[in-house]
Amino acid sequence: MRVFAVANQKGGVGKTTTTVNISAPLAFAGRRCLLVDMDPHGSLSNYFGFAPESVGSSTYQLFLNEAPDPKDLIVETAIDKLDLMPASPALATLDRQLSVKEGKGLVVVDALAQLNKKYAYVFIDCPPVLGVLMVNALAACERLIIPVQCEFLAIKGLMQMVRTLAMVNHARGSDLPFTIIPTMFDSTLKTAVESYATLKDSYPYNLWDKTIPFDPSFREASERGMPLTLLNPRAAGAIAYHQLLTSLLRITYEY
Amino acid sequence: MRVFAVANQKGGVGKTTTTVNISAPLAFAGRRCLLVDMDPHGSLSNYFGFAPESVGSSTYQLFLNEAPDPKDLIVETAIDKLDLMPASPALATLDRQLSVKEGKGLVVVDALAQLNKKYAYVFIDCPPVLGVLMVNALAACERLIIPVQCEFLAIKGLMQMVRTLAMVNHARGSDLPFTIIPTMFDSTLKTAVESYATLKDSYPYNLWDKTIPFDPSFREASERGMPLTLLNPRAAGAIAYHQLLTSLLRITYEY
Ligand SMILES: Nc1ncnc2c1ncn2[C@@H]1O[C@H](COP(=O)(O)OP(=O)(O)OP(=O)(O)O)[C@@H](O)[C@H]1O
Ligand SMILES: Nc1ncnc2c1ncn2[C@@H]1O[C@H](COP(=O)(O)OP(=O)(O)OP(=O)(O)O)[C@@H](O)[C@H]1O
Ligand SMILES: [Mg+2]
Ligand SMILES: [Mg+2]
Repeated sequence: MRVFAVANQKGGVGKTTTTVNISAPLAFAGRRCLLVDMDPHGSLSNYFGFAPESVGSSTYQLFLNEAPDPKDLIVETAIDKLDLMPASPALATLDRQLSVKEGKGLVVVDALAQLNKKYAYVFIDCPPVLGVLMVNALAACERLIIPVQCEFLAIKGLMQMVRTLAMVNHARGSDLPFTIIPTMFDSTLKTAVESYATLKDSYPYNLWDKTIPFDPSFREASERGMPLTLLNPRAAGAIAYHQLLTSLLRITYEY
Repeated sequence: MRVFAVANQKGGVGKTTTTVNISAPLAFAGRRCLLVDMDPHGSLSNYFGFAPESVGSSTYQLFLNEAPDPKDLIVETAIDKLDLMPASPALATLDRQLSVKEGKGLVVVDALAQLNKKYAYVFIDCPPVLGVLMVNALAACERLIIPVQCEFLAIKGLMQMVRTLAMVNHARGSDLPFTIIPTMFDSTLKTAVESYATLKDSYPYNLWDKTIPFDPSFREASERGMPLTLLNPRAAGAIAYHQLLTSLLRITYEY
């Protein structure tokens, strides 16, 4: 079972869109995939028609002292072989409930260990904030995917995400590999081209060699609850995510 | 002193951009304004050149048991009469440190009371997550500004923000007025036009009567650390924020 987390403390950079569009082609190709929504705002759950405020069971329950079997928290999406553990707004209360002493940093690791035989791939969508939810996702994944917009503030904010990673690596005692993905790239904008050049200079070993273009059809896809990579595989954004998936699989299996 | 908070649990909808571009014209017109950065990721602080990871003092210190004088946490920006209380990454630890019993929901209210004579306007930029930081901002403001993108997931997510507000109103014992601002609006996209129509139907009394258009010059402005409303007042996005400010002042002073 290969586990990826998608995270960035900057909001609105394409975390949920990335999660949806790299998992869907794998499910379409017959691989069993699990999506884990760790964002209390639940965009990933909403995407597939599960309103966070009205889901019965959610990732929140993993953190209870008497946690249920993780299999019982999973629902099927409309896409064959693509299952989801939905989020609920209660996730936002976990930081306050869990003081650092309780060592609740490995809850997701333990839950996924129980699902090891059931899924080939797991993708964890994170909220745009550092806390117990993101820490759990970073502890559970083998590679972190960091979507980032090619603009000044997002790139400045990336430094914080990389520092957070350094903190987590220190606690883990090993280095978590990460891949930075330029998203919503509009090559006609001078600021985007300049920011992209800055990214290449600053993170030469962790930056994916292509970009995800700005493509309005992502919005149409989310309205229909369908991943763009399945709805319209020839759309520019869908082609780019297929290429990203190929790169990620190559890195995962070659090393 | 008039206090506004800018919040939405959805990330990347234009919270920081809105905070910058409605405060700058007021400072330019000679009114003393304070920006309070409550986002641990610190986009607002980065915008004005104060890197959150290296600021000396920040809004975090307000929450310490021996809190310093709020005046000592304020820095001047490059814009005359526009001051800033910067954020630091430590803000992300507050939820874990403060259990709900400690009643730390009025820290910002108390701090702003001490600044009452110094500033005419205060704008609080919030992180994209519900927690002690957002609760403090909602308690301290007289009106909440909710930027939202005109797309399916953002509008679905708005329901959660409005439910959060209902919870806070219950605790406050009074209704916090709020204004929803459609941001990054691209009238050539069918999904945007449809989503905008949904917004009008769902929130007829709280939706601003105009939209902030998608305008790439916001990115250039953030790269220069200058509010677009000052850098290029004739840009489409700047004109829209001037109009928004006029509407907000009218609502504030007429009622
Ligand atoms: N490549 C792209 N081109 C155009 N629009 C995009 C692209 N990627 C994402 N979007 C749109 O941008 C918005 C934000 O994307 P998304 O919700 O995936 O970001 P996020 O990082 O998950 O946000 P949050 O911080 O709230 O979790 C959505 O409306 C989405 O449809
Ligand atoms: N009207 C607009 N037109 C085009 N781009 C915009 C507009 N408003 C904001 N942006 C850009 O969109 C990105 C996100 O905006 P911003 O950082 O203000 O959102 P936010 O809600 O504060 O994000 P976060 O959830 O991370 O705090 C920035 O790159 C900004 O320059
Ligand atoms: Mg998301
Ligand atoms: Mg912001």
